[in-house]
Amino acid sequence: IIELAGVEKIYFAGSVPVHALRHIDLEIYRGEFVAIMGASGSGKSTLMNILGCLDRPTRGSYFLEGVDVSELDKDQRASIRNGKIGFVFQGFNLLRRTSALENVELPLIYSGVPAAERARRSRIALSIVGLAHREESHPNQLSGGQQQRVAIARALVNNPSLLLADEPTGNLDTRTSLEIMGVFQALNRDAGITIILVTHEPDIADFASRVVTVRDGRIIEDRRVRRV
Amino acid sequence: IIELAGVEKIYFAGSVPVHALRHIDLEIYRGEFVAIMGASGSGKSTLMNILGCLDRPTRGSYFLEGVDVSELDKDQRASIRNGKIGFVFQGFNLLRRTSALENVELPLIYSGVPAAERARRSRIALSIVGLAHREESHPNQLSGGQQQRVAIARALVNNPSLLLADEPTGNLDTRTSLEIMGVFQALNRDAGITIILVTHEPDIADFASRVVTVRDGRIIEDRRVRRV
Ligand SMILES: Nc1ncnc2c1ncn2[C@@H]1O[C@H](COP(=O)(O)OP(=O)(O)OP(=O)(O)O)[C@@H](O)[C@H]1O
Ligand SMILES: Nc1ncnc2c1ncn2[C@@H]1O[C@H](COP(=O)(O)OP(=O)(O)OP(=O)(O)O)[C@@H](O)[C@H]1O
Ligand SMILES: [Mg+2]
Ligand SMILES: [Mg+2]
Repeated sequence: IIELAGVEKIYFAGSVPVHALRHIDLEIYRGEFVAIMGASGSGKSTLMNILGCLDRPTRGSYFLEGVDVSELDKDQRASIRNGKIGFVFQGFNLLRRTSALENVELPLIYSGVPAAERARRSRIALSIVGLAHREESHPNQLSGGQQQRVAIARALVNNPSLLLADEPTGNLDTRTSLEIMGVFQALNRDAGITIILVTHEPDIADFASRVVTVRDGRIIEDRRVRRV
Repeated sequence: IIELAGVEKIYFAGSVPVHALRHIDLEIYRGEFVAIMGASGSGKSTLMNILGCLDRPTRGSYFLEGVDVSELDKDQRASIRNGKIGFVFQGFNLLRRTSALENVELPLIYSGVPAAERARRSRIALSIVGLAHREESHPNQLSGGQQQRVAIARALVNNPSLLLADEPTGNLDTRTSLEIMGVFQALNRDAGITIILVTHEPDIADFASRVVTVRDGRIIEDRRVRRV
């Protein structure tokens, strides 16, 4: 489903270029549950942004379901992002002036889903993450972990076939983290959703069937794990 | 050094009041290293905001080094925050349009420290968190964990006697987290800095000599730990 070949990403910030990704070859198959680990600054979020069609590599190619993403125009990439991909951002990226419910509805608005159906599906997503009782709240009225869970609900509401989650449990206590990972696991096992999840916590990586380790913009380890 | 008595915090968001803190009695002694744990939404950040003089309780009193904080005016509280307290925010709260170095310098600007001395001390703080090579970068050019480390450096630069850190390792890999906790431990042991740290990770809480657990706005456990 995903094929990155020779991917590099260089940022030009100030005087010195930053080689965020140096050479990435990566194949991910439909229905896999992959954890990405690595030190702070090693390139994980940059990799996720490319996978999520939010950014383009400086060199190399990205084939998503056989389609060369670099050949697509802006609208086509937006359409893929909205239809196929759910993205939980490391910084949440919620709209500050709208409610939790409206934040979760956003992907459905882009998809043209009618208002009543939109609200119904968004409420389901919010209750899955334990926030049904806070749908009217704005992000600044929510705790850090509650904001993170709104971001998770928004990523799930469009029934994506690919879920990209960048540190989705970073602000959650252990028990809430395990609840969320249980949701992801069920989606992977029962709905066949492909999941790529960045985490720095080994207990969270344990839910994945494959662990990819990044260091200084390269993949230094790619390990399949046997699960019962 | 810190005495909270009968502290309550009620938010009025929409139709239903939110009892973020219901009844908090808490005493913290000079030089202690306290971890605060609890579920997402249980009131930890609200408690930290009151301790950091950024917010006032709805009821109850807060004595900081024997001074009744509620008796102080806005300027006096700002002066305490700048002089005595270092705060690492759960959401970092960096200024987006200025460099990492300038973000770290901010508390020193408020304290009236001259420019050369300011830059020198800020560079030391950035190198302590491993970001000396990125002082010119703006927050949007930094990874999540790098932004978190800039926030940590900023909290330390004014040599505070009280460090309040809200999930300071939430975006950091295990090794970087342990490096940061080593810095905090050294400051506590050698400089006698009082540290109150919110975390959801038991391995991080292990660095503390006391663990306070919050649930639904109340303290349900307060446990001192023997350390070698
Ligand atoms: N400005 C506000 N208006 C309304 N409710 C608020 C506001 N700020 C916080 N709350 C609510 O108060 C409760 C406690 O929030 P707080 O941020 O202290 O939780 P927390 O323990 O830090 O959670 P987390 O671990 O998710 O960061 C939550 O239910 C939150 O939604
Ligand atoms: N817009 C940008 N301009 C310059 N450098 C950037 C930019 N975005 C990211 N970087 C740099 O690229 C490198 C990789 O960043 P990335 O966000 O992918 O790291 P990460 O592995 O997600 O880290 P973390 O675990 O801290 O979130 C870092 O050194 C970062 O500072
Ligand atoms: Mg990242
Ligand atoms: Mg919090």
